[in-house]
Amino acid sequence: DARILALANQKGGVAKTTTTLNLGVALKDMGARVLAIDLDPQSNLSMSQGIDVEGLGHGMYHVLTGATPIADIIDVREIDIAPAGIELAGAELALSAAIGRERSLERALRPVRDLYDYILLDTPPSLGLLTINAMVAAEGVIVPVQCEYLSLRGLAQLRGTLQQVRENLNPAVDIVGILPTMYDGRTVHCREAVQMLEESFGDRVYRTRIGKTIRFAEAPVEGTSVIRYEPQGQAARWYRQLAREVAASPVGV
Amino acid sequence: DARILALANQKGGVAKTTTTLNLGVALKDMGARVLAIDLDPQSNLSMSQGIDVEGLGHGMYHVLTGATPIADIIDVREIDIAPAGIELAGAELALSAAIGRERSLERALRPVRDLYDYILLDTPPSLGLLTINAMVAAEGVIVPVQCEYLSLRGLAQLRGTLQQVRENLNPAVDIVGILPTMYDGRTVHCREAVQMLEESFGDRVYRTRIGKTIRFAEAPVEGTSVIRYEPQGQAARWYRQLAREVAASPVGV
Ligand SMILES: Nc1ncnc2c1ncn2[C@@H]1O[C@H](COP(=O)(O)OP(=O)(O)OP(=O)(O)O)[C@@H](O)[C@H]1O
Ligand SMILES: Nc1ncnc2c1ncn2[C@@H]1O[C@H](COP(=O)(O)OP(=O)(O)OP(=O)(O)O)[C@@H](O)[C@H]1O
Ligand SMILES: [Mg+2]
Ligand SMILES: [Mg+2]
Repeated sequence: DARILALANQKGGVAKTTTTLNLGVALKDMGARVLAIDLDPQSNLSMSQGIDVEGLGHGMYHVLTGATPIADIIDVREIDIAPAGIELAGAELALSAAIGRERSLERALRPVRDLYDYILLDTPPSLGLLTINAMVAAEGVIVPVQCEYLSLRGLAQLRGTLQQVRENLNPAVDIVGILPTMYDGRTVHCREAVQMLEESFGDRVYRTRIGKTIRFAEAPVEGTSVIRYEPQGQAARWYRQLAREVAASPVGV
Repeated sequence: DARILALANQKGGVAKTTTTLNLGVALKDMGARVLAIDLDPQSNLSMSQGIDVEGLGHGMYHVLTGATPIADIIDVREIDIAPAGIELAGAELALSAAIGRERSLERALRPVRDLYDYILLDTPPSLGLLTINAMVAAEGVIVPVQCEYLSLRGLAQLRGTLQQVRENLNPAVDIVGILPTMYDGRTVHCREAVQMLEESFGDRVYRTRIGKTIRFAEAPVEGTSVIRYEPQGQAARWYRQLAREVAASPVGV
């Protein structure tokens, strides 16, 4: 059965999509079978693999509303991708009145759970229904955190939402890892931010720190992960190191 | 009557909040009366001015649901701030069934429009009901755009949403300015991104480019704008230059 991990943080631009894709590819390179799901109406994960999101027939909107089985939309790229079309922006409203609206994704994943070793869920920068669906379907949440003050402030809200999901919908879900991203060890601000993370989350903070490099912005233009874009580069090394940590950590804390 | 400008871009982490605050302070330093409104449930604008968002009695949730007049929540900081408390996360659901739900903010601003020269609206990284309310209340939208590929891809969706708001709710609203942020002229990727912006938006792209500096992350820790944090610094200069451009540009394009 697959380990289902959600990449979540309502703070925008902290590398949720970048981590979903590159962690996925690095896990695949270790021999794992990996599916990544694009739950963000911005469709950045789908775009980052060169998928034409305007021309998609069916996407995650149709899966969540029960119109299409997820197997029908899976697109095999560097890893398997369940893409988001532009209709996904309408999912929160379409689902909000449905019975069991928070379990749509969990139901949709049942038929494919045993086909993969990892299923990674990319979420939008919000704590709305799409992210809640990811927290219900997943057993663990990886939280990318930019090493900056505003990013740290949002973690209390994220923990609060996870607590509510645990109490009402999925008793097993918890933060399994905190990933410092855009790390620049030369600045005091960044080093202090990581210290604060370690004080709050202890050994759930990955030893891997993802540094800054323009390669992360360049790779999506080519529709590839940084691992394919520059296999011997620093960015690829960081995500291979993360993949080893994720694979080694026990399921759940 | 105030010029009402929304800072919007559903892409996360592109400097919407940073621009709302620092443009606001720079406009104030030019002699304008400025109100900034926090419409993001993350409350980053409120936090960046040192406001205790957990301890707020009433915030923008209560204003949008009609419980409290906006004048009652205005907090005078470097500029006047209408803060967001943690309840704002529930606003989209609370408003979604209400009649005239897209006009809640427009209604709430009527009593204070003539007290200010500028009202700046900070929005969350989404195109949901809170951002729609901002687009209905505003006459212009300033779009901060990170000079990276994924950021550019989101602009088509933003324009689509604005088109729908124009056709159904507010015929006057349009993009009045595109602000290149986190600009690093040394990378080809960034220079090309700005070229693409200028090809699509022409002279609506501000001549001001906001570069990168750690000061932007440091200032919110102190609860101040970068303009107060380091008045003679580069970051303050960039936002003073932007304020001059915004003040000089005609209302609406
Ligand atoms: N380690 C890094 N160093 C430098 N740039 C990075 C890094 N990781 C991601 N980026 C770039 O920063 C931007 C934000 O990353 P990304 O889109 O993955 O974040 P996100 O959290 O998914 O954003 P959103 O909240 O909008 O979904 C992208 O343009 C990406 O290319
Ligand atoms: N020009 C800049 N150079 C470097 N860092 C910046 C710059 N502008 C903003 N930042 C930092 O980048 C992060 C994102 O900025 P900010 O929070 O203003 O973006 P946002 O678009 O409001 O994000 P969100 O989508 O989460 O609301 C913050 O930590 C901020 O301090
Ligand atoms: Mg993303
Ligand atoms: Mg913001």
